[in-house]
Amino acid sequence: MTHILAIVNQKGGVGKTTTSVNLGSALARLGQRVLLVDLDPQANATGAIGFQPPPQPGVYEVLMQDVGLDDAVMPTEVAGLEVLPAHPDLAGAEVELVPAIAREQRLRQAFAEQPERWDVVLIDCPPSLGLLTVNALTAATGILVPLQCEYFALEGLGRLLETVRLVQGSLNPALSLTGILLTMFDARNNICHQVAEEVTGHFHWDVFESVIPRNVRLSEAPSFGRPIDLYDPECRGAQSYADLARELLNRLTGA
Amino acid sequence: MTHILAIVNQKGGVGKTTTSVNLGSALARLGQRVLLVDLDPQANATGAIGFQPPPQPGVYEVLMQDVGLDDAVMPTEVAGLEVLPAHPDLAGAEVELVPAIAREQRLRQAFAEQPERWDVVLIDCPPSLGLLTVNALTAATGILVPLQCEYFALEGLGRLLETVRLVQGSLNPALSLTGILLTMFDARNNICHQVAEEVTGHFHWDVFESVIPRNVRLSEAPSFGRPIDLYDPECRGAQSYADLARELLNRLTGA
Ligand SMILES: Nc1ncnc2c1ncn2[C@@H]1O[C@H](COP(=O)(O)OP(=O)(O)OP(=O)(O)O)[C@@H](O)[C@H]1O
Ligand SMILES: Nc1ncnc2c1ncn2[C@@H]1O[C@H](COP(=O)(O)OP(=O)(O)OP(=O)(O)O)[C@@H](O)[C@H]1O
Ligand SMILES: [Mg+2]
Ligand SMILES: [Mg+2]
Repeated sequence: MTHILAIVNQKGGVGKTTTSVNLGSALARLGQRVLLVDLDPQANATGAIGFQPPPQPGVYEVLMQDVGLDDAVMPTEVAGLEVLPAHPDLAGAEVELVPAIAREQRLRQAFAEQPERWDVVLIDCPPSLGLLTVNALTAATGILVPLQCEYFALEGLGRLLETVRLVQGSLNPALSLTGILLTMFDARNNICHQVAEEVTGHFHWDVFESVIPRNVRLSEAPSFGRPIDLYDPECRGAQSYADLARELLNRLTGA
Repeated sequence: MTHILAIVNQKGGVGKTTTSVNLGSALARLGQRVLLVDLDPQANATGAIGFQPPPQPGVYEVLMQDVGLDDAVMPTEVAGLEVLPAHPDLAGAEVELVPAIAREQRLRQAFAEQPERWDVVLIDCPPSLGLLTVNALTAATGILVPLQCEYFALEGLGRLLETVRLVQGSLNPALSLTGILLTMFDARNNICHQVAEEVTGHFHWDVFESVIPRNVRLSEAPSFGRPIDLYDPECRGAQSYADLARELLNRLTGA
């Protein structure tokens, strides 16, 4: 059974890409076969895993030109981690998909070709609830919501879960909330504690126990094109993503 | 002459909303008649200036249903600062505008009704380069680019300026780069200094001298629905936006 997780939050800058890349790498280290899908025209995940400039064909060609996964997926420096890269052309898909038949199901149809090739697929979504994100939610078995411990981030959570309910109702009844991940947590900052309390009080066990601290090494690693466990394996950022990977596997296997 | 500035960067979480709200308030304190336009379906600027939940009609009705500015613009707690609020329904405009005639010019046409009502209009854009942002670039006389001093933020700058050139070429030849604003600057963080040096080396006088420091009070203020100069006028965040307001007025008046 392949677990396909959409890493999603329309609020910008909350740690979607940082989570996709580093959780992907940590899961591969635990022996999982992982595919990282970059579904953001910014192509940040593609650059952060070492592909600069972004290669083609990529996910745009898979969605819009019937290119097969085999022709677009690439290996990375991390054993067990492959990537389906993005390119800025992907921005065109948001508009080009509008009139297309079954426009929300393109990504799901692409994965259907290779149903058992990976154990876990992580889809890094753009900061919007447009057709690219809806494609991810339609293809996914679960969603992981990175949530920065800031006021604005809390505001948008309701609307995100509304969109998830809409997709569950019409396009993907099996979609479930895998978990909410608190990111950039700074223990010295009151707001972080307030937001964490409010979210845990409201969502209980849906919130991962693992919390990602604010850690400057995490923002340095992308400029070297390496995930944190290759860039600085001993830092708190790497440790927290390793913890998250273990906790996620427990959740997925029902342990 | 009304200066219409698009506060734009497709990278998420770089300080677009924080800049729109706090620069708007600081300009009003200097005696300018200011309109803050929230063009993001997240409606963060609307909430940050005190309108929670978001009122209707708002900018969606102005763009899509020919509601006049008079019927949507509202006064705020800050004398001289008015707001054209957003509501989550605005997310629909991104798709509904696709087949519309002169779809990029809706916002410009709305401002044409009241050409001299304000001295400065600030448009808070969503984290994408879709039709809402293109409407802002088509209506604007200048653009202000908040740039977080992080690796990913630098990556996207090229693509943003490419989109600006496209809009200049076909929709708005008078559009110019008013300035690049360094945000969330943390002097203890090497990356911040590196990004600042690289951007200043490349863009020279296009980079504002005023730099916005990372300051937790800026992230607290929105939860009270007040701009920083009402929430904590003595903090570094309020001072830095007051400096920026003065520097911007000098740039706009050619001083
Ligand atoms: N735990 C952390 N500690 C410090 N910096 C972080 C952390 N997580 C992410 N960052 C940095 O914060 C910025 C935003 O993170 P990231 O780009 O992963 O967010 P995103 O949600 O993918 O953004 P977008 O909405 O633009 O896709 C980046 O510069 C990143 O390097
Ligand atoms: N100088 C600063 N110091 C500390 N926190 C800041 C600063 N500027 C912004 N923030 C906080 O960082 C987060 C991102 O800022 P903001 O929401 O203004 O960015 P944005 O570019 O508008 O995001 P989006 O792309 O989602 O529209 C917010 O929680 C905000 O409160
Ligand atoms: Mg991202
Ligand atoms: Mg914003």
